[in-house]
Amino acid sequence: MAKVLAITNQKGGVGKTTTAVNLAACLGALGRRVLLVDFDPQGNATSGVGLDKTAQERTVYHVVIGGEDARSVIQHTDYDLDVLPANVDLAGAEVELATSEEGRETRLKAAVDTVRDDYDFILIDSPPSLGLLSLNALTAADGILIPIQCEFYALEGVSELMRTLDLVRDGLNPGLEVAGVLLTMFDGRTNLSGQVADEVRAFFKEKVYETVIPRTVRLSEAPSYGMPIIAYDIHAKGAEVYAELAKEVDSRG
Amino acid sequence: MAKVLAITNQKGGVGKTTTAVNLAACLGALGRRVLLVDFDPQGNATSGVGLDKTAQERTVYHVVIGGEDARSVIQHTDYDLDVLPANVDLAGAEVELATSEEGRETRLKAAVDTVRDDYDFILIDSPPSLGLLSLNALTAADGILIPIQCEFYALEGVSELMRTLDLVRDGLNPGLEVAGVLLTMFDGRTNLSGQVADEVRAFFKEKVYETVIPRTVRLSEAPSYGMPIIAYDIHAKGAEVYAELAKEVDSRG
Ligand SMILES: Nc1ncnc2c1ncn2[C@@H]1O[C@H](COP(=O)(O)OP(=O)(O)OP(=O)(O)O)[C@@H](O)[C@H]1O
Ligand SMILES: Nc1ncnc2c1ncn2[C@@H]1O[C@H](COP(=O)(O)OP(=O)(O)OP(=O)(O)O)[C@@H](O)[C@H]1O
Ligand SMILES: [Mg+2]
Ligand SMILES: [Mg+2]
Repeated sequence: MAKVLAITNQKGGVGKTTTAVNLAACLGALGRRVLLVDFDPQGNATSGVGLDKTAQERTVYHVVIGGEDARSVIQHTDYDLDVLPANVDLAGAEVELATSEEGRETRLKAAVDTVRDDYDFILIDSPPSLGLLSLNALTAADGILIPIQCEFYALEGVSELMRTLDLVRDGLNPGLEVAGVLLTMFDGRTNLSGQVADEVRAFFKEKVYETVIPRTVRLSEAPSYGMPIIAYDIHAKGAEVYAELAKEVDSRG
Repeated sequence: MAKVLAITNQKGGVGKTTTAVNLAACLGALGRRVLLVDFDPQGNATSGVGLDKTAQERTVYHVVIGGEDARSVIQHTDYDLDVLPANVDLAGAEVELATSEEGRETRLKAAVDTVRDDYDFILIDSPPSLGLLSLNALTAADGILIPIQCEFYALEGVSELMRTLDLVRDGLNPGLEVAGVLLTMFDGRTNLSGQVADEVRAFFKEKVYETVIPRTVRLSEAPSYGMPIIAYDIHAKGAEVYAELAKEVDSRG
């Protein structure tokens, strides 16, 4: 029975995709069976694991809107993880879900539940918004993993995200918990990073992962080769910290 | 008669808000009359110029949904620019616009047109998506200013953005042009930045501004004080480059 984690934060560019791809690959390297669900029309997680998102004939769009079987759309990758790919077709789903009568927020959950027994972890990459796509991810998940960039604007959005969590818990998914909070793009040379980290730890306490992800060039280069960091450069700092994070996530169960 | 620019890119965290706030302040410092419209429910541009977004009783939401007069909601700031503030209320507008019969994409244009004669420049900060809020921004604008972070994932989204521009030109706003493309968070120490810059210049040619925005700590610190960079640290590199950009934008007319 898989643990389903939604990697969600409406603030843009905080490291959602980078965390989804690299945590998935590192959990796979630990021997866990892992599915990465790309639920962002940008399709960055899809290309981050080496697939050509424009060449995909069937994607998660066809599963949540077209009713296709998730297993028939899921693909194996070269990196100890399977992927349910996305591309720009998914942008259409937001409009179609908004105007449908029922099940607007539960389509992804229905799809994910059909493959839960095939995996140990299912990670869902969310778009930078709190619209219907992110609500589907939060409804399908057991827990939310919140990446927070160590910058001011990223801190501002946290209270709105927590309000949304409460709404989802009140109705769609009462069991949803905060699986963990991940500090990303930490730059030890700046005061700002330290101040943001302190505020995040004061607010989220033990929910904050011990592992902190520093800003490193290798992490931003890896996606241009379609590779997770452990495949791109196993000796890079980014590979070390995401491997550490995978151990923490795995042990929290 | 103001020039209206939408600062738009669906990729998250590429520097839309940072550009909107700092370009607005620098155009103001040149003596231009400037209005900054925050059209992102995150409200980062609003707090970036020192307003408490949670304390705003009336925002751009009340103008586009409530039919209030834009002039009565616009506020002066301490920094040679006026602002039409936003906060999380605006998230409700996306749903309300989606289910309304007509004028879904033209509400912001109608509001902006009422104040065009009061300003020389109107800059609209967009959210990280290509939904109804961004479509409203593109419909209200004369031109789009596209910030592109010098990273791989940011490059991936450009073709989707151009497709959306073509759609908007075909119907809602035939006169919409690409006012300019701005390279942001350029890090001269990495090959990646240079490669992305080369690709962007090859694609957009003379549309790319001469001014390139480097990644600097001061630029990311300024918003935590609610100040544009020229007020936070006039001697910072970030202040110099955004002042240069203002001159380029002003001369393109
Ligand atoms: N620790 C890091 N060090 C350096 N660069 C990073 C790091 N994490 C992410 N990046 C880069 O920063 C940019 C933003 O990260 P990413 O795209 O993963 O964020 P996101 O939250 O998924 O963005 P979006 O909101 O658009 O979905 C990307 O170009 C990525 O390669
Ligand atoms: N040139 C720069 N140097 C350093 N930091 C920067 C620079 N430009 C922006 N930043 C910081 O990077 C983060 C992302 O920038 P910003 O919020 O302006 O992007 P955005 O495109 O508006 O994001 P969103 O997609 O969430 O609206 C912010 O924390 C900001 O302070
Ligand atoms: Mg992403
Ligand atoms: Mg922004």
